[in-house]
Amino acid sequence: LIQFENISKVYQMGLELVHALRDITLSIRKNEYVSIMGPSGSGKSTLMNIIGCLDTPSTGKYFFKQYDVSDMSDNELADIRNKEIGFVFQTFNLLPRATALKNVELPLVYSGVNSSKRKEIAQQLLEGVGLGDRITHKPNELSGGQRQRVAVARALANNPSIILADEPTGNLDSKTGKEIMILFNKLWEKGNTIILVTHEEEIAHYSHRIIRLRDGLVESDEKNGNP
Amino acid sequence: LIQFENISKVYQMGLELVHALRDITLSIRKNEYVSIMGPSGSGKSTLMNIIGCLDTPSTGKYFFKQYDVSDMSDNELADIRNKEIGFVFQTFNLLPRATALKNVELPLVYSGVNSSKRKEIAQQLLEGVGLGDRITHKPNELSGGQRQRVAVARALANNPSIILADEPTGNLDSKTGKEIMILFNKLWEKGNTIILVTHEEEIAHYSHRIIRLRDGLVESDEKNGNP
Ligand SMILES: Nc1ncnc2c1ncn2[C@@H]1O[C@H](COP(=O)(O)OP(=O)(O)OP(=O)(O)O)[C@@H](O)[C@H]1O
Ligand SMILES: Nc1ncnc2c1ncn2[C@@H]1O[C@H](COP(=O)(O)OP(=O)(O)OP(=O)(O)O)[C@@H](O)[C@H]1O
Ligand SMILES: [Mg+2]
Ligand SMILES: [Mg+2]
Repeated sequence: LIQFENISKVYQMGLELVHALRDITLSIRKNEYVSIMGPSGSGKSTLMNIIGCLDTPSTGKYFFKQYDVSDMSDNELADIRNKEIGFVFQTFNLLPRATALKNVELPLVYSGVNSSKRKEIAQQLLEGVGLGDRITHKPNELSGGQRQRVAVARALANNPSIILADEPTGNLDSKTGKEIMILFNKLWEKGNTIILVTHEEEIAHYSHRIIRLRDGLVESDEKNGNP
Repeated sequence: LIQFENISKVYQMGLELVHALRDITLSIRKNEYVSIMGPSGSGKSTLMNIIGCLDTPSTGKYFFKQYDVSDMSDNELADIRNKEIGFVFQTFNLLPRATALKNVELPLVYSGVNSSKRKEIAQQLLEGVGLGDRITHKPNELSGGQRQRVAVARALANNPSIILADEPTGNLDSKTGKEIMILFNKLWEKGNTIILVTHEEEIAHYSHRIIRLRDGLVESDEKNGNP
């Protein structure tokens, strides 16, 4: 499903080069449940952004369902991002002037779902993350963990087959965090592919494979014996 | 040092009332090391914002060093916020167009420190959180955990005697998170007062007292036997 061959990502800062990813080769199959761990700054979000077609590598090849992503048009990439992939961002990226409901509706607007159906789907998703009584709140009228949960609900709006979640429980107490992980488990059981970035071992243990990054490289890539 | 008497905070949303804090009475003495825990949405950040003089309660009294905060002028409050309290925000609140260095310098600009001294202090603080090689990066050129650490460094710029940190390790791997906690420990040993919000029990166990909120009320307030 997802294949990286010698992927690197380098930023130029004046005279200095920052190697966010150095040389990543890995593949992820359909319906896998993978966690990505590693120190702060090791390249996890950069990796997720490339997988999610939000960023392009500096060198190397990315094959999505066996198609070379670098050959795809902007429209094809936009379609993948909107319909196939649900992305929970590490910093949420909610529209500040829209309500929780409108924020979750946004991917459904892009995929052409009619207004009353959109509201119904968005309402259900927000109830599913415990925010049924917060749908009219804007992001600055929500707690940090509530914003995080709106970001999770929005990622699921188009029923994507691949869920990319960058630290989805970082702002949640353990009980609320578990509720989100139970939700992801159910999505995985339905055949979806889940890729999580987390720095909490307890959260990584819901997954079946743990990839650890260090300094832009894969340090280890192992099955998780007891999910 | 900090005394709350029957503090409440209520938001009006159309016809609905949201009780972020319902009735909080507590006191925190100088050089205490307190953690505040509780479910997502239970009122932790709201409590911190009132302590930090960034928000006012709807009812109740807040005494800061025995002065009634509601009687203070805007200038007096600004002085407290700038010189006495260092605040690490749950969502960092960095200036997006300024470098890490300039972001950390900002409180020193307000307190009138000269330019070369500011740079030196800001540089040292960033090295102290492991970001010596990232001082010229802007927030969007930093990882989530790096932005969080810039927010920590900025909170310490004016050498405040009270540190309020709202989930300071939420985006950090455990090793980097421990480095921040060691830093806070050192600050506490120097006589400062530390108030942390966290949802991780391991982090709360660095403190000496754990206050747990639920639904805008104090559910429990206990000494931590083994910090
Ligand atoms: N401006 C506002 N208008 C309306 N409701 C608000 C506003 N700000 C916060 N709230 C509500 O007040 C409650 C408490 O929010 P607060 O941010 O203090 O929670 P928290 O304990 O910090 O949660 P988290 O762990 O998720 O960060 C939440 O239910 C939130 O929806
Ligand atoms: N636009 C950019 N310009 C320069 N350097 C960048 C840029 N974006 C990221 N970096 C650097 O690339 C490295 C990897 O960043 P990335 O966000 O992938 O880390 P991460 O593993 O997600 O970290 P965290 O756990 O803190 O979120 C970091 O050292 C960061 O400073
Ligand atoms: Mg990241
Ligand atoms: Mg909060």
